[in-house]
Formats: sequence, C-alpha cells, structure tokens
Amino acid sequence: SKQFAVIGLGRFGFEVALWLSQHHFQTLAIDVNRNLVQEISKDVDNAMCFDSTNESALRDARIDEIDTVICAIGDHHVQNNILTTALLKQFGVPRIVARASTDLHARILKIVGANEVVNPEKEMGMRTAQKVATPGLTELIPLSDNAAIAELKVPESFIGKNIYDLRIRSRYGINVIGIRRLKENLADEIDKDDKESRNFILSFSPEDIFEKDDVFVVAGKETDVKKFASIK
Amino acid sequence: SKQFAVIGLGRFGFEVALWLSQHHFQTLAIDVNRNLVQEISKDVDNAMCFDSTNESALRDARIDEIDTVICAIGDHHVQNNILTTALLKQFGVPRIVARASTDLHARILKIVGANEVVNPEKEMGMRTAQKVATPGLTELIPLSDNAAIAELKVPESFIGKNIYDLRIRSRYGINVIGIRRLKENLADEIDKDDKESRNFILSFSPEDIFEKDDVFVVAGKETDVKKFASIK
Ligand SMILES: Nc1ncnc2c1ncn2[C@@H]1O[C@H](COP(=O)(O)OP(=O)(O)OP(=O)(O)O)[C@@H](O)[C@H]1O
Ligand SMILES: Nc1ncnc2c1ncn2[C@@H]1O[C@H](COP(=O)(O)OP(=O)(O)OP(=O)(O)O)[C@@H](O)[C@H]1O
Repeated sequence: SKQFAVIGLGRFGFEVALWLSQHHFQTLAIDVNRNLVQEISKDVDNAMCFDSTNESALRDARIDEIDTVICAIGDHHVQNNILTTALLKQFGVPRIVARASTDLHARILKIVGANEVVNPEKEMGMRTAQKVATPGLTELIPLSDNAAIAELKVPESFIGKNIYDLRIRSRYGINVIGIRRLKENLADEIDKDDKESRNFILSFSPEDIFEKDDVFVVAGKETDVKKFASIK
Repeated sequence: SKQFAVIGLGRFGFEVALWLSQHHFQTLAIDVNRNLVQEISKDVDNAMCFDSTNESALRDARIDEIDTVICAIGDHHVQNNILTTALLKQFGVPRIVARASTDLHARILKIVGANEVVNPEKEMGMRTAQKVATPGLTELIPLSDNAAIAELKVPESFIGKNIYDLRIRSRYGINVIGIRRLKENLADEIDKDDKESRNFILSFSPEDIFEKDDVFVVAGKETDVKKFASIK
C-alpha cells in the first residue's frame, strides 16, 4: 500500500498531511519546527522533526521507501524547497509534488526533478476571481477557456416539467449533471443558499420533474451557461 | 457594469486582481505596500496605495461604489483583514469575499460581515491530497459529500472504443462530460500534463472514439470515480 510523506507543515502542507491521514493513508509529516510536528502528531501515524535539506536525516527517515512526497515548504524558504526537491529526486522517490511560489520557481522545480508542481495561492486566486466574476451563478468551475460547470436556480418556467419535455440539451446545449434539492422538513430560518440544506441528486433522470427552489448543476460552454442563467 | 476591488496584493490577491483585469472587469487593486501597487499598476485599470483600515482613505477611494470587494490580506495581518472586512460592511459594499487563515478566523469574518470566505491554502491542501491519493486522477472537484467532477486518464483498454460500446454510464455509473485531447503537432518537450497542451471537447458524443493520452472529465459518486480510476 502506498506511503506518503509531507515536508513542510505550513497551512497548506498541514492540510495535505491531515487529509491523507484522515483518509487512512500511511502518512509521515515532517517539519523543522518542533511545535508543528507536535501539533500534527496526534493526527498522523508518524511525525518527525528535522531539516529536509539534511541528507543523512532524510536517509534515516527512509525517505527512499516512500512512494509520494509532497514538498510543501512555502515562499519563506524557497531555497530549502528547491534543495529538498533535488535531494528527493536523488533518493529516487517515484513521485515528487512540489509547491511553487512563482512560475519561475515552478520551472526550476521541474528541472531539479519535481513530477508535479502546485501553486496554491495562484490557483485559488484564479478560481476565486472566476467565481466572483459571474453573477446569478452560485458556482462556476471552469473546465477550459470556454466550458464550465455551473450551478443555477431552476427557472420558474421549468417547474413541473422535466429534462425530456424541455429538450434542454438540444435547445440550450447544456448537460444537466445533477440537482441540488432542498431537504424535507427544513426549519423556516434555514439558509436556503447553504449547500448543507440540500441533497445532491446525481442520478436525476430525464423524466424526473423539477421542483420550486431546485438548483441545477450543469456543464456547457460558458456563453451557453450564461444565456441559460438568464431564462425566467 | 460591475466594479471590483481587491485589497491585499500577496500572491493570492495579486492573482485575483490580475485575472479580473485580464478578463476585462473594472478592477481597483489596493495594498499598503507601494512596490506591489507599482508592480500591478501596468496590468489593472486602477491601483492605489493606502491602508485599508483607514476609513477616510477607503471613503476617498469610493469603496462604497464598488459591487464586490475581495479582502485578500493574509495570515501575517489577520487583524487588518478582520477590521477591513468590518469597515467594508459598514460602507455597505454589497458583496464581500474575505480570506481566512483558519476556521475560527472564517467564523469571525462572517460575523463582521463577509458574504463569503475563502481559505486558499486549506482548500488547495485538500485538493492536492485528493489528487495524490487517487492514482490516474488528475483533478477532483467535489460537488457534494460524495459526488465529484474528476479528470482521469483514459484507460488503455478503452482506446479505439467509444462511450456507447463501453456502456460507461450503465456499467460504471459515470457521466462523461467531456474529453481533454492533446493538440495536434505539439513539440516533443511539451508537458502533456499541462492543460494548455490540450483542447477541451465538450460536445464529445457517445459515438466518438477514445484516443491514446485522452483525459476524460466525468461526474459521478466519489466511490464510483475511484473505482473507475483504477481500470487498466
Ligand atoms: N528545510 C526545511 N525542512 C523542514 N521543514 C521546513 C524547512 N524549511 C521550511 N520548513 C517548513 O515549511 C513550512 C512552510 O514553509 P513557509 O513558512 O515558507 O510557508 P508558508 O507560506 O508560511 O506556508 P503556508 O502558506 O502553507 O501557511 C514551515 O512550517 C517551515 O518550518
Ligand atoms: N491594512 C492593510 N491595507 C492594505 N494592504 C494590506 C494591509 N495589511 C496587509 N496588507 C497587504 O496584504 C498583502 C497580503 O497579506 P500577507 O502578507 O499577510 O499575506 P501572505 O500570506 O504573504 O499572502 P499570499 O499568501 O497571498 O502571498 C500584503 O501585500 C500586505 O502588504
């Protein structure tokens, strides 16, 4: 079974190590800061305190037996992050995922041996901008330059009808992936916009009838999704 | 037309302001650090240098005329981030998206008036962990507790066949939304994992044949997606 290690327990790395542990993956969490190692030790199988640029410390930790190492050292220690990545490559770790702070840093990491690079702030910056930029949509997840997953309120005129009657795909170019429907017996003061108040119905069939307050989850070209969002 | 402002031009905020500007949204970028304001000024319509906890500076910047303000101040200035959010609420900004460093910080931000909260490092930590934990999976976007959009390499055994022959929906419970196919005539050293090297085909029909290196974009229950990811 696969073994994981996370080096660098800043907010990003800590979350990676925590998620892997909570999902029952064998995880080794490493940081040079003893407090962070202490903090995570009750939640992961194995937590060690050492400097990952120290080759013999890496060897003692048997990093060469780990399948996937996530180097999550952040932008306050860019040189440690690059050197650690290079050492992991030397040790023959099969999959190295390294965190980059800039595009240039990402290119350097790939050169020294990272298999994949992730820039959390940049990726979330883009996703956040995309989400705030599209009104009337409660969620917009771009799939490409012009296609997206979107969540939209079902228009009044669709209530009581189904996907088949409305010929949604052929008329609007939209693929309905699922429906978020309000749970039964909700208290009056419940927030209808909170996803927790809804069940997600993935297996919504073309014959199922839309109800008041339903929210569709759809996929389509962004222009088609936006046209669709303006139907009354 | 909507107006946006981004306060705090760290790597997250800078990216939000840049993306909005590149997509032709009227964007005002603000930071107390003159170098960052200088750096972004060639790429946004409007960039101002001031302390966002200063009420009269916010008033002079006419923040009350802005539709959406993203408070992207980070974990080195948590109190500035909370106070700024509270001031934006007082000024009556209709939509305030604030960055949180911890769950407690997120709750405080909602109390002082943030409409939405985003924790970039935590969200990317989860996504990165999910991605490394599922082999063959290049992306996982949760839709609910147990349904997700996922991107997976097309298995060897599917090449040369189509959705209809393989009866993907009835056999695996998976809805294929689209295909990311490598562009024609790519240079040899191009990174095949980079989305830029691929075209996204939303209108992939049940009769279209899968090719080597294709990546599917699918929707399904997370357990079904993970089973599907392990097909050879
Ligand atoms: N050589 C090293 N060996 C082990 N851990 C290290 C090393 N260098 C830095 N770290 C650890 O990496 C962690 C994250 O790095 P850093 O502080 O640069 O990022 P950050 O931007 O604060 O992180 P985040 O944004 O995830 O909160 C820190 O806890 C730090 O102690
Ligand atoms: N009161 C303030 N008014 C305007 N800008 C501020 C204020 N306080 C902090 N900032 C700016 O917010 C930006 C981001 O904040 P901070 O340095 O705390 O985050 P960071 O963790 O380094 O950011 P990132 O992770 O996005 O790179 C900084 O550029 C800082 O100058």
